[in-house]
Amino acid sequence: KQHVVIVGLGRFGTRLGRTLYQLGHDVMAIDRDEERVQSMMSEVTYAIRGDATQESVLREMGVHNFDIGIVAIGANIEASIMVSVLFKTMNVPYIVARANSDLHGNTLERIGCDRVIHPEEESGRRLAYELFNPDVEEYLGVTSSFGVSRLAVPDRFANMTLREAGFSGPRDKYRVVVIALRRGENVTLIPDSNEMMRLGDELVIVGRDNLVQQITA
Amino acid sequence: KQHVVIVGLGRFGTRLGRTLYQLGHDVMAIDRDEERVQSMMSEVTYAIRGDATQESVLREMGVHNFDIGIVAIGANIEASIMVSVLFKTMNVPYIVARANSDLHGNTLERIGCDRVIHPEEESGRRLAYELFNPDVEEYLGVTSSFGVSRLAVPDRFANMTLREAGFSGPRDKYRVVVIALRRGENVTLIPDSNEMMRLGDELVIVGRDNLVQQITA
Ligand SMILES: Nc1ncnc2c1ncn2[C@@H]1O[C@H](COP(=O)(O)OP(=O)(O)OP(=O)(O)O)[C@@H](O)[C@H]1O
Ligand SMILES: Nc1ncnc2c1ncn2[C@@H]1O[C@H](COP(=O)(O)OP(=O)(O)OP(=O)(O)O)[C@@H](O)[C@H]1O
Repeated sequence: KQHVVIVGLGRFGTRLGRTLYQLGHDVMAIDRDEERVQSMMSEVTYAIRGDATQESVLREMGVHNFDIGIVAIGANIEASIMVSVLFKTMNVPYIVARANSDLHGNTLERIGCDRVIHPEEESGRRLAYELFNPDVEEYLGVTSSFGVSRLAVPDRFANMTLREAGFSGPRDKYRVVVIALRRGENVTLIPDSNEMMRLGDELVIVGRDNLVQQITA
Repeated sequence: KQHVVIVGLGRFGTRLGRTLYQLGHDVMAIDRDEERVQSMMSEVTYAIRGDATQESVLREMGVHNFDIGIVAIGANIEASIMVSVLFKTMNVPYIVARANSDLHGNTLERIGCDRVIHPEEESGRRLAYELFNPDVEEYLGVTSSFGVSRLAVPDRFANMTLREAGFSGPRDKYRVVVIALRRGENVTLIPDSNEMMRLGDELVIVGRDNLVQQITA
């Protein structure tokens, strides 16, 4: 369980805060906009109104005691940089900042942020891989041509076993491997080739992207 | 090989277009800003200056002949909606649009977009899972507590076999499974437990998130 402080309740900071809290972490959110603070009250551990560019404000909230600091201010580059520097001077052990441009990101790295996020670029890149194969719901790249894809069981595979559908065993290094079969909240890892697929199931597959494409085509 | 038309060369549209082109697809990019069009000229198949809310402009560029249409306009909600409706009336088979808010996204879905992207929310959610385990470079969710994680081989596992490091065989459904070991561009699927890990290698692991956390802790 980590103690995370998030500055900035735009779309990125808000979703990040909610998800972290749902995952069981302790989340304190700071924003200077009263409305945004109010709507986060029930979604995180603490939501506090304040100007995060004021060191006294951060110190009063005990920011120096947190494990992770997130600077989720986007458009206001100056504030983003100031808060990042304050986190650094207050010795927050791990700092993540969201960048609005390459130069902004470069600056945040030089300040000493441990990780810089470019939400738009990352989404654009990820979508490119998912479009490559529109049936793929989500994709994790391993190399430039090899990845893990999560997809819904294609209609034509309903009520077929993995073997009948053409999936070979797990030791074949050149074809795709079904690493998981999900049915609701139930997940079978490295399912047996006799496992039957039902409509509504999800498959998690690893292999060359062009081979995965043949499955969904 | 898909034929993709992208309207809007912000950060999302630009990265999407470049990546699709690098993946071998045919990409036409349209933006009304001359500078942005110019800088994309060498990065996609065609980059054209124009106002995409004009049907005549889209028709002249043959938009009705494309496989996938992407509306990558963010801030200008009216233009985003107008272009989406034009894609729909021109029978573009698969339409993706980027949304700036939940209401914007809702509207795009009602218009008939096949997929709506919320880059900031998706990045925030993904980061929450990756922070759960800062050593995880990338994460793909399977259920709310189960996922696929890509991580660098921890220092303490360098020059150990998978078995020595404590990874059990692939048929154990309750523990993590190493589904791939990457060394440079070389990927071994479902590696043998005798496989030795070297510093610089990457592991792709599937399992309960809290178990994956124990590996990197
Ligand atoms: N000095 C500050 N102290 C506290 N909060 C701040 C400060 N400056 C900006 N913020 C807050 O940061 C939040 C996010 O910033 P902003 O809306 O500019 O980014 P954004 O790029 O639009 O965010 P997103 O893309 O995630 O929606 C806003 O809610 C704003 O009130
Ligand atoms: N009617 C239009 N025709 C063509 N291009 C347009 C039109 N309206 C806006 N654009 C272009 O869309 C692009 C992206 O829009 P905008 O910059 O508002 O979105 P954004 O949310 O800032 O993008 P990102 O977050 O991806 O950086 C801009 O380059 C802009 O010139």
